[in-house]
Amino acid sequence: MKLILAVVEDKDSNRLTDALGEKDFKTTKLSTTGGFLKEGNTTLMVGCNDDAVDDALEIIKKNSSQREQMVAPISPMGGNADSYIPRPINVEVGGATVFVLPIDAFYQF
Amino acid sequence: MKLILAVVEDKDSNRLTDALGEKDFKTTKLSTTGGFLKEGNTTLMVGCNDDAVDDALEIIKKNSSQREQMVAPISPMGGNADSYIPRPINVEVGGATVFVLPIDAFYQF
Amino acid sequence: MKLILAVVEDKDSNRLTDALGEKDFKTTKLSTTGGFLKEGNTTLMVGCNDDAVDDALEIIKKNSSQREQMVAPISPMGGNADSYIPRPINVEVGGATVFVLPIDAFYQF
Ligand SMILES: Nc1ncnc2c1ncn2[C@@H]1O[C@@H]2COP(=O)(O)O[C@H]3[C@@H](O)[C@H](n4cnc5c(N)ncnc54)O[C@@H]3COP(=O)(O)O[C@H]2[C@H]1O
Ligand SMILES: Nc1ncnc2c1ncn2[C@@H]1O[C@@H]2COP(=O)(O)O[C@H]3[C@@H](O)[C@H](n4cnc5c(N)ncnc54)O[C@@H]3COP(=O)(O)O[C@H]2[C@H]1O
Ligand SMILES: Nc1ncnc2c1ncn2[C@@H]1O[C@@H]2COP(=O)(O)O[C@H]3[C@@H](O)[C@H](n4cnc5c(N)ncnc54)O[C@@H]3COP(=O)(O)O[C@H]2[C@H]1O
Repeated sequence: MKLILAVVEDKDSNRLTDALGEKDFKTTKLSTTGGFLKEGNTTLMVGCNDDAVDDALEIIKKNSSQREQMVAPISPMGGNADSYIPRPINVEVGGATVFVLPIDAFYQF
Repeated sequence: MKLILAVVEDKDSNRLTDALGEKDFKTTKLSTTGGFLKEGNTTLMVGCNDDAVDDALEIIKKNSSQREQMVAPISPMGGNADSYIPRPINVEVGGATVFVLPIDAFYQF
Repeated sequence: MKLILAVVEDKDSNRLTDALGEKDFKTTKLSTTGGFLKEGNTTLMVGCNDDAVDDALEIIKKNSSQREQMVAPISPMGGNADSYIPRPINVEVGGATVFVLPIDAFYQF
């Protein structure tokens, strides 16, 4: 059994949860916030058998689209907030950041 | 040291947190959402010594009750949302879904 | 690659996220609640290379201050809620509670 943690954009999260549900993956959704852009995003927690991890990753890949976007980060990275003029930078957003964690034991009571 | 993640129903969460606290388990609560029913639930994070895991699991088992409930899932699993008439199905809710994760290191600063 | 989970006080969280961002650590923020004091706190999720873990821990240590505070826990630890007079106790708050978890695999799609 593995625990998959997938950080995706809010607008991909329902589509992705339903796509995983259709293939009988069970999921739990956490509302989270990106450390850099300080925007809301979603972390999906998916516990599944070892041999199903690749299928889950495939579904995650297909249902979270990657693209470029001009953004201005909200807060200064060090230095004085007054003199900070947010310089728009081009970042890749969307897509998914995925951690696969080992599990020692799984129970359902 | 292990990290226990227990997904329980909101209405069991305070009772469970207090029951764990009485036995000196420290816990952190995450507000989460079920992927299938899309209802709010609670994920408890409990870091504890290896030899205390069984006690924690026992407390989790005793304080989260399992039962059957007729529900209609909110969103279509694939297909067109208009033509979708939610067919009530009988699911088991309540209870706890529990992952026990290995920990490499634990610090308190 | 390791996944660091750091539970810190809300008022340390922005300073800590920015301090980690300055050193190019990527982070995701979870709004959480302390099991004992039932007050909001923050859990930061930081995925980083094995050899960067010590740097991350150093930054976490420097940016979350530990101190003593008189508090009255909100709910009774067992027993009857009516007869419960919250006895103020002195607890150490602030600081950080940090779990370092092993990761099997990391992907970005
Ligand atoms: N110091 C920096 N300098 C320049 N650009 C930076 C940067 N930190 C982040 N970015 C860029 O901004 C995007 C959004 O980051 P954010 O931290 O808000 O939102 C992140 C964060 O919530 C999470 N994430 C990514 N890698 C992570 C990691 N190693 N650990 C924990 N969370 C991570 O996934 C979200 C999307 O990440 P993604 O890499 O696709 O996209 C990132 C990345 O392209
Ligand atoms: N392997 C796993 N990984 C991550 N999180 C997990 C998990 N297994 C369970 N959970 C979490 O625990 C909640 C309760 O799951 P349980 O299996 O008791 O109760 C479930 C189950 O009896 C039923 N169910 C879930 N998915 C189903 C599906 N595809 N078809 C039919 N019934 C489903 O609906 C109940 C509520 O599900 P919901 O997703 O709203 O809420 C789930 C989900 O948040
Ligand atoms: N092993 C663990 N697993 C999961 N999460 C953990 C954890 N250890 C700490 N945490 C998280 O970190 C927060 C701060 O813990 P700390 O030990 O610094 O500071 C604690 C501690 O000094 C004290 N405390 C906690 N439980 C206690 C108990 N049963 N009796 C007396 N004091 C307690 O109250 C402070 C606030 O506790 P609170 O639960 O509200 O908030 C906790 C909890 O959210």
